[in-house]
Amino acid sequence: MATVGSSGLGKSTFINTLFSTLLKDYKQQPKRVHDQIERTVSIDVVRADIEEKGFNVRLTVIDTPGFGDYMNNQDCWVPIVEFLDEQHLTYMKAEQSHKRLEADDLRVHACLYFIQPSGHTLTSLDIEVMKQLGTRVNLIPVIAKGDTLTKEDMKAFKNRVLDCINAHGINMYTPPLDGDDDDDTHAIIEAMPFSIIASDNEVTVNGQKVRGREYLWGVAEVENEQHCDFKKLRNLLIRTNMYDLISNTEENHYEDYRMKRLTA
Amino acid sequence: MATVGSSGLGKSTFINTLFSTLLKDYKQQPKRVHDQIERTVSIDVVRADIEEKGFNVRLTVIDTPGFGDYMNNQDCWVPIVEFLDEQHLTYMKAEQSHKRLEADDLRVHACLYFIQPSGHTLTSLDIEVMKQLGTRVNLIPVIAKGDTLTKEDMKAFKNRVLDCINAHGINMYTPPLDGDDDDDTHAIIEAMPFSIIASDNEVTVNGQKVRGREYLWGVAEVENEQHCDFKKLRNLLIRTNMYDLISNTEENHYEDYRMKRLTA
Ligand SMILES: Nc1nc2c(ncn2[C@@H]2O[C@H](COP(=O)(O)OP(=O)(O)O)[C@@H](O)[C@H]2O)c(=O)[nH]1
Ligand SMILES: Nc1nc2c(ncn2[C@@H]2O[C@H](COP(=O)(O)OP(=O)(O)O)[C@@H](O)[C@H]2O)c(=O)[nH]1
Repeated sequence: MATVGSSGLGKSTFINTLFSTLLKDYKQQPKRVHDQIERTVSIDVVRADIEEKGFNVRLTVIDTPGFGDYMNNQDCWVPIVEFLDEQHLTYMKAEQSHKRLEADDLRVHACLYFIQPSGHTLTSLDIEVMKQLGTRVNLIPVIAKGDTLTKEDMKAFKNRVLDCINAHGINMYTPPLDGDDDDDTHAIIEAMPFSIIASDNEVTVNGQKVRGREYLWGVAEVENEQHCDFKKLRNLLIRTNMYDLISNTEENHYEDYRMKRLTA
Repeated sequence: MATVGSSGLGKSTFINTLFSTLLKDYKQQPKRVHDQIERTVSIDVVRADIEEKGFNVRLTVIDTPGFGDYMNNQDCWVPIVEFLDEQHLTYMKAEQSHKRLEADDLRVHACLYFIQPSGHTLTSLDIEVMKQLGTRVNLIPVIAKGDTLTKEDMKAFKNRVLDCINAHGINMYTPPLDGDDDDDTHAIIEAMPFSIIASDNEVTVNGQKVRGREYLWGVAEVENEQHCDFKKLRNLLIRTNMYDLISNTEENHYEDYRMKRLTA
């Protein structure tokens, strides 16, 4: 998984929140490794083993600090797109020489794009980057800092963002409807683009400890389905659609890359 | 007064909030006029007569929609700086031909610069623009959307912003200490840069109507001094420092402009 978006939108807080709600014993702190991929953008790789329905899953999240932070952000997505293609190439080479790619397989099965909760609509940078990402990876747009828009503002903003995504033909990941759990999947699709709240702190509300952001006027709770869609997004990534995200990457995005390379 | 900052930071909501808390009868809606000053930036002039301590004051606010909204924002401040200089020039010409400049005097006595509440620090665009504005006008930086940072985050963010303003030698307006009301002035200076919350709606809290933003977890109130510094900012602009802002503009900023022009 990768997180992309301007700095200050809560990407690293979200990664901490995701791992802390998944790891039983948070003491197994995820390992964070920093790497400079270009003058303007670097990548942080955060990795930990989580247990999910009896399976052991290695979750790797790639953060992209420095993205979009310059006066002139033209082509700032190029290093990220190159990074995604490189992972396909590494895999292709390993496949050809029949080597297994265990430890350092950084292929991205889902890319979360963080949208500024401006209340208006997508910026020209958002549109261009999502267009570029949507053709190469399972793109999941999220509205960052969901606690900064009121309920009505959030609804109106989600609609404007969706209109913009459709108008520009941006290719967004949509979970497939396959019969048995349709109601849940419908609820997930209805909520897209997901609004998320992240927090490094736990707060006591009515005697219970919850993860949330404490203001003088109340506590915005991360795992409260009324306050934001964090739970729906986590379920999509780790529970209900993990296999679909992986197979979609291998069958579609990787195959696209191979075809492009072989016919280039 | 002028408001400058990227779109979606709540500038027009702030202007509405300011007028609505100053005009007794909000029916005398302020008049809004739109003008395109350059391809990339336009200005909206919002004007109304307010009554303050028995005086009739004409408050004109210039909003700058479109500022900083492009992929490449280099030199996006140039049209605004040119607009500020033009007003000095118009005044200079009127002074020389002994004409009074009543109706369309758009000289800016205070410029509010809206800072994104990223939780990190000032962006390179913020620094450059504030440097340019600080030498020409009374610059008052404000932290937009004050309800999106928790109390501790806000305190840490204000300190980082101040450190950055001092490190880059940005010239920010500071109210003068002049003896009799020092305590108040100290409290105002302590609170800078002001955090503001704006809202177009009134909400009922404990049976009282207040201007605020209603979330599921509580109401962030515009005029609650615990929640933000809106009241301190409004008092500085309209009550305690209005004369100082005007005389500082006429004696310092206008004179600087005249000297530059005469010696050019
Ligand atoms: N209001 C709000 N602030 C958040 C949220 N998540 C993170 N933040 C704050 O946003 C600031 C930047 O967060 P950070 O994770 O460093 O952002 P990054 O630069 O995108 O990695 C910090 O002050 C966080 O406390 C959120 O969901 N809501
Ligand atoms: N959280 C929060 N949102 C605000 C605040 N003020 C305005 N907004 C919202 O921010 C969005 C953009 O506001 P607008 O005034 O149009 O911004 P402008 O483009 O800078 O003029 C709208 O959805 C407003 O409801 C505030 O103080 N806090």
